[in-house]
Amino acid sequence: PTRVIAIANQKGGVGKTTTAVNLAASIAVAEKRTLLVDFDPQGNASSGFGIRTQNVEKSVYDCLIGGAALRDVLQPTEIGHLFVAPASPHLAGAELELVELEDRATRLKAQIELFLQGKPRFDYIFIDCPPTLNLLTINALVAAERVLVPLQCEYYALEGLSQLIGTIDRVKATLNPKLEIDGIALTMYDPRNNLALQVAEEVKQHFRVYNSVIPRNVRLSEAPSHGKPALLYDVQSRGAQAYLALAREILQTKS
Amino acid sequence: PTRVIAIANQKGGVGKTTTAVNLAASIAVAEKRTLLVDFDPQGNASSGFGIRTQNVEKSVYDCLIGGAALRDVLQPTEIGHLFVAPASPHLAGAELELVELEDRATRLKAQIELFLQGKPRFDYIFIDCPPTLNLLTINALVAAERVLVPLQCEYYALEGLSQLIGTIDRVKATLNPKLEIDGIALTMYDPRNNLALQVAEEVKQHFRVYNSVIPRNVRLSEAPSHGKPALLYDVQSRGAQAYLALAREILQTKS
Ligand SMILES: Nc1ncnc2c1ncn2[C@@H]1O[C@H](COP(=O)(O)OP(=O)(O)OP(=O)(O)O)[C@@H](O)[C@H]1O
Ligand SMILES: Nc1ncnc2c1ncn2[C@@H]1O[C@H](COP(=O)(O)OP(=O)(O)OP(=O)(O)O)[C@@H](O)[C@H]1O
Ligand SMILES: [Mg+2]
Ligand SMILES: [Mg+2]
Repeated sequence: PTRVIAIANQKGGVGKTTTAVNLAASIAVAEKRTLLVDFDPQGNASSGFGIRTQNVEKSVYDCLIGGAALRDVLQPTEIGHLFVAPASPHLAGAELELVELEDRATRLKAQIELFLQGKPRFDYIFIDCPPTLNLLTINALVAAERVLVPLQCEYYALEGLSQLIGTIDRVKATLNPKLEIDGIALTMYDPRNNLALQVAEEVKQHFRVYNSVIPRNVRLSEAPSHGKPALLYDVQSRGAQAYLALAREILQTKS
Repeated sequence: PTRVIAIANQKGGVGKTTTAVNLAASIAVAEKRTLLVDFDPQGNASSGFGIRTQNVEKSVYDCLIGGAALRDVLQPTEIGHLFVAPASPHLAGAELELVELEDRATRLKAQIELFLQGKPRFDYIFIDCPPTLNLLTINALVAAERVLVPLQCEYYALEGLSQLIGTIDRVKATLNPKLEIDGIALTMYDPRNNLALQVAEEVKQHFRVYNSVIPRNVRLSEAPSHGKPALLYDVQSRGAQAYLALAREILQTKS
């Protein structure tokens, strides 16, 4: 079956998009057909592949509000098995448009179910979420079966984890009983930093933390300015290698 | 007159809260009576002063939705002239509660105008915004006269600047004609990083960029875990000194 994984954390700047872009790319190069849904009005996952969201004809906004099908909006990337459903700035207004609809929390889920009935079959769908716990993120948590939580090992990020877990538990209890946390990916990790060690230890006591830890690596922040994931920009870099290792770990998980 | 400054950028993790906490503290030690309004449901600015938002009796949420006055919710800090109006987790739901109200965009402005009529007079009010361009941030932009934009010198953060400027221009044209950008504060700046130099150069061509650049400094990320701003945690640190310099620059601006 297709694995649908939301990449979520309401704390800003923890590496959600960097993880979504580089993990999706790393999974796709392992010959798995992969869709990356950019569900953030900022459109960073789209521009991480060189897609200019201002000029996009059809986006996930049109699937959410306008009734277009995901298969109509997805675009190919430089990586054979990887496709992107781009964001658009209109997503910023989607929250207020969704709130009046009966099915406001299940619109993305309905779109993904439709997508899964079509051909060709996809192996993985990743959803990059915005830094809030609003209706966009709720839609992603309802549509997904697993949540991957990127976490920067800093105090504010650790503090936000309980709010995120609370929201995941509420979605699981009401709208999506099969939702589980797949794991926590430690990002921008610097082992020389005491605080990082403490946060990592604390988190490992309560959650599954992936063995592949993503180091702080400047090549990861340079790659998006070239519209490429790190494995196309500099595959030997520590950042690209870390995401390839994370992909291997994810691929080994039996769903 | 009291200066009301919103600290806003929808890009996550660029240093909004770190700037709000440390700038407010640095302004207050210059003997200016200062209020920091925590307008982010994450409540990081509150916890940056050791305030646990889950246990807070009254918060900015009660001012926005419940009709409490800001003077009823503000709490003192270890710094004489500095007070915090704490956030609460309920703020996460405020967006959907505000949307039905006629005055949904001007609730915070009304509260601040009421606050300014009371005694004692305050010199500065800073508003820490969440990482979105939702009704909470709109309320802050309507209530403020100036916007201070923390910017991490990275590709995604630069890309988001035009969306932020567009929103500021729209608020200025419709709801708050006196709104201006006060300046851009470069945060987590590492001059050895080429991308950072390029982004800084690009931004300086279009906006006022404060001379005081905030370096990446681990003491800034450690301080919140002690519930203190950096100038109480380690005043000699490069981070604390950079925010004291930024405060001097802001104090010199004639409003
Ligand atoms: N491992 C890393 N090493 C170095 N830089 C990184 C790393 N991961 C992310 N970055 C950079 O840090 C910044 C924040 O990362 P990113 O934008 O992916 O986070 P996010 O959680 O998606 O942010 P938002 O909350 O705004 O959606 C970006 O400029 C990115 O390029
Ligand atoms: N100059 C700095 N040097 C080192 N670390 C910093 C610096 N500024 C901020 N940080 C750390 O980086 C992280 C992001 O900063 P912060 O939370 O202030 O950003 P933000 O824009 O308020 O995030 P959000 O979008 O979630 O509200 C925090 O863990 C903070 O401690
Ligand atoms: Mg992102
Ligand atoms: Mg913040």
